[in-house]
Order: sequence, then C-alpha cells, then structure tokens
Amino acid sequence: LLELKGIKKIYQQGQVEVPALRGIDLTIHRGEFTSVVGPSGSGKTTLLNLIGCLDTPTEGKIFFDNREIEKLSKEELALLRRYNLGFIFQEYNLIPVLSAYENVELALRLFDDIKEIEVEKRVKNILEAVGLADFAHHTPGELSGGQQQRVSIARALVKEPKLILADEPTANLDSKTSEEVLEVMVEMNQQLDTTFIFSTHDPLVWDYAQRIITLKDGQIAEEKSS
Amino acid sequence: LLELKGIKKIYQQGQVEVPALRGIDLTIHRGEFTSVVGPSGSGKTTLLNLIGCLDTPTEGKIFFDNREIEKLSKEELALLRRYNLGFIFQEYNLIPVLSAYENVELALRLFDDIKEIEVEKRVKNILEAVGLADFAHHTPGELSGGQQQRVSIARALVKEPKLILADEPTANLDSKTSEEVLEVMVEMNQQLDTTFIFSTHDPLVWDYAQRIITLKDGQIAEEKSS
Ligand SMILES: Nc1ncnc2c1ncn2[C@@H]1O[C@H](COP(=O)(O)OP(=O)(O)OP(=O)(O)O)[C@@H](O)[C@H]1O
Ligand SMILES: Nc1ncnc2c1ncn2[C@@H]1O[C@H](COP(=O)(O)OP(=O)(O)OP(=O)(O)O)[C@@H](O)[C@H]1O
Ligand SMILES: [Mg+2]
Ligand SMILES: [Mg+2]
Repeated sequence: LLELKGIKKIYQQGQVEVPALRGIDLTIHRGEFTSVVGPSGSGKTTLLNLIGCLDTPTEGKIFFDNREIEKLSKEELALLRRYNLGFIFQEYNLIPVLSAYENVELALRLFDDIKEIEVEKRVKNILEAVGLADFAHHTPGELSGGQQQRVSIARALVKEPKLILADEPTANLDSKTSEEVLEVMVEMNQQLDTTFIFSTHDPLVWDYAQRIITLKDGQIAEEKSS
Repeated sequence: LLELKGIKKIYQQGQVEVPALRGIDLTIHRGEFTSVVGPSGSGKTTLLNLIGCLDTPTEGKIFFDNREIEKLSKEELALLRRYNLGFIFQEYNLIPVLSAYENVELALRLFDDIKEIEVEKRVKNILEAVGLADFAHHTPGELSGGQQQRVSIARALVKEPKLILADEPTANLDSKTSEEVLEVMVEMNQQLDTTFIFSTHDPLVWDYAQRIITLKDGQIAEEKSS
C-alpha cells in the first residue's frame, strides 16, 4: 500500500537546520495495524504528516498504491486525501464553530455519492461507537479534552478510508475509553481491511499493534512484529 | 491550603444543563502531591479550573489560604493567580508568536522584583530540566506536541508558586520524558513545599502521587492515600 524510500525531512528555522527525519525506508502492506513509537521529538508526527501528504519530504520518495506522491497534481493529491486517507491529529484540529456531529458529518459531505439518510446513519453510529452520543450537539469548546479527541477519531473513521493515520489518538483518554476506541479500530481493520498507522506513547496501543516501529532521533532504531 | 465546600458546576448549553460537578467537598494541605483521576468527561478539568480561579462554581465555596475566592476583588484574584498559582493547561495555551524561552520568561516578567540576570538563569535552568535546552528559540509551531507540553510545564514551574495545577501534563510524553518531568516536580515539592494537584490518565503519575482522588460523573467516588 505504501512505500517510503530514503525519506529525509529537515526543517529550516532561520539559519538553523533541524533534521527531523534522517533517512527512513519503510514498506506498509494493506491491512496492517502498525504502531510508530519513540521519545518526544523523535519524528513521529513528521513521519505521519509526510505519509498523509500534508507535507513534502526534503529528500526521498513516497509511493501510495504504487503511485509516486510527488508526481501527483494538487487535485489528485486532494482526491487521494479525501477518499483514501483519514487523519487523527495530535491537536485534534476540529472546527470550533461546528458541533461534534457537524465536524464528523463534514468529512462525509465531501463524498458526493452518499445519500443524506446514509450520512446521518453513519455519523450517529460512529459517535455512539466512541461514546459521544449524548454530546453530538456540543461544540469543541463545550467538550472535555478526551471528548474532543474522540470527535477527531470519529471524523477519520466515518470515511472508512484505505489508510488511517492516528497521531497519539489515546493521549487524553482513560484506559477504558482507550480500549473502547481501539476495539472500534480493530473491527474496521478486520472487516474492511483498513490499514492503521499509529504514533503513540500509550503502552495499551502497543498491545493491539501487530508491528511496532521504533523511531529514535529521526531514524528507525528497531522493528518488531508480533 | 485549599478547601472546597459543596462545589457544583453546571454548564448552560442553550436550553440544556450539563452538570460537570455535582457536589464536591475537598481539603488540600500545603505540600501535597495529589492526583485526580477519572474517565474522560468526569469533571477533572472543570475542577482544576475552579481551583485555579479560571472559572466560578455554580454553587459552593472555595477557600485559598483561608480566604474565600468569591469575596476577592478582580485585582486580588489576578495577584493570587500571578504569585500563588501555576497552571499547566491540557491544551498547553502557549503564545504562538513567542519562542519557548519567551513563553517561560513571560511568566516571570510579571514579577517586578526579580533581577534580569536572575530571570535568565531561572528560565534557562527550567528549560534544561525539562529537556528543551536545544529548542529554546523554537516557537510552538516549530515544536513537537510533547515539546510544547514541556514548555507549558516549564512556564508553571519557573514561578515557584505555592500551588501548581497540572492538567494531564504527561499526555503527550513518552515514559522516560514523563519520569524526568515528574522528578523535577517531586524535587520542587520536597525542597520548596510546592503543592501539586494533577489531573491524569497516566498510570505513571499515579505511582508518584501520595493521594489519589477518583472522580466519576462529577462526584468524588473514592479517595486513597499511599
Ligand atoms: N463549556 C461547556 N459547555 C457544556 N458542557 C461542557 C463545557 N465544558 C465541559 N463540558 C462538559 O462537562 C463535562 C466535564 O468536562 P471536563 O473537561 O471537566 O472533563 P475531564 O474529566 O477533564 O475530561 P478529559 O479527561 O476528557 O479531559 C464533559 O462531559 C463536557 O462535555
Ligand atoms: N516547523 C518546525 N520547525 C523546526 N523544527 C521543527 C518543526 N516541526 C517540528 N520540529 C522539530 O522536529 C522534531 C520532530 O518533531 P515531531 O513533531 O515529528 O516529533 P514527535 O515524535 O511527534 O514528538 P511528540 O511525541 O512530542 O509529539 C522535534 O525536535 C521538533 O522540535
Ligand atoms: Mg507528535
Ligand atoms: Mg480534561
């Protein structure tokens, strides 16, 4: 599904160069449930942003479904992100003026071929699955940290894309709620063959991962498959 | 140091009432190292915001150093927050245009009796203690999630206030970095008698806490002292 070759990312900060990724080679197959782990600042979010086509690498190539991302036009990239990718951001990135329901519904609005009644069913089902049925009409400012995080999760899952990138999805959740959310993801992975790549510090997520990739200082230090 | 009597907080959401705290009685003594735990949405942030004088309860009284918070004037409240309280926000709340160094320094700038050279020393020391010496000149947008969180921690600690309220301070940190940050807090607690109240889902923080208060659905369900 995904192939990364020689990926480097160097942030330019005035005169200073900050190397966030120093050469990453990685292959991800369809249906994987993989976790990227590593210390704070090791490059996990940078890696997920590159795979999620939200940023471009300084060096190296990325292939999504055998298509080289760099060679895609802006329109093709937008279509790829809309239909094939779901992103759960570390900072949630919810739209403050929309309710939880509207934030999740918006992700489906961009699909022009789904009927209204089907959209409503899918949005309600996913909000219920992450435990937010009673908070559908709260805006982000009227939700707790972990509730906002779950809206961000619901918004990515409702699209049922090929690949979901989850950046620290359980950081603000207690262990029971984390398990409920992970169970929803495992079910999607098993029933729809949805590929999941997590960035996480949460040992609970490691237990669910079939494969653990350890990043240290911008490089892959270790890989383990369970 | 702190006394809460019959505290209730009901959020008004249009016509709907959302009870976040349903009657909390709590006494916190000087020098405590206490954790508030509970599921996502149970009322932890709401409780910390009330203790931190960032919000007012719907019902009940709060006493800080035997002074009733509600009876204080706006100026007295601001002075109390400036000199006696440090707050580590769940969403960090850093100032985007300022560097890590400037965000931390700003907290000390409000103290008019500290010399320039002393301010510089304290800011540098605390950034080093949380592992961010090399990132002092990055703005929040140029920092990872966990690095931003540590700036927010440094900003509260540098003030050396009587009470520090830490809302999920390790949510985006790996376990090694979490331990380093907790060690800094334990040292402040032992050397300066700084009182710490945490809100957390992180089992690692529970191990450091002398007292654990469990919130469920807006009420104290259990209290344990180790
Ligand atoms: N401004 C608001 N308007 C309406 N409801 C609110 C508002 N702020 C918070 N709430 C609700 O109050 C409840 C408690 O929220 P709070 O943020 O205190 O929870 P929490 O324990 O900190 O959760 P988390 O662990 O997810 O951060 C939640 O159910 C939330 O939806
Ligand atoms: N825009 C930027 N400019 C300069 N440096 C940056 C920028 N964005 C990130 N960095 C740096 O790149 C490194 C990697 O950041 P990244 O966000 O990928 O880490 P991370 O592994 O996700 O960390 P965390 O677990 O704390 O979220 C960090 O040291 C960070 O300071
Ligand atoms: Mg990150
Ligand atoms: Mg909270």
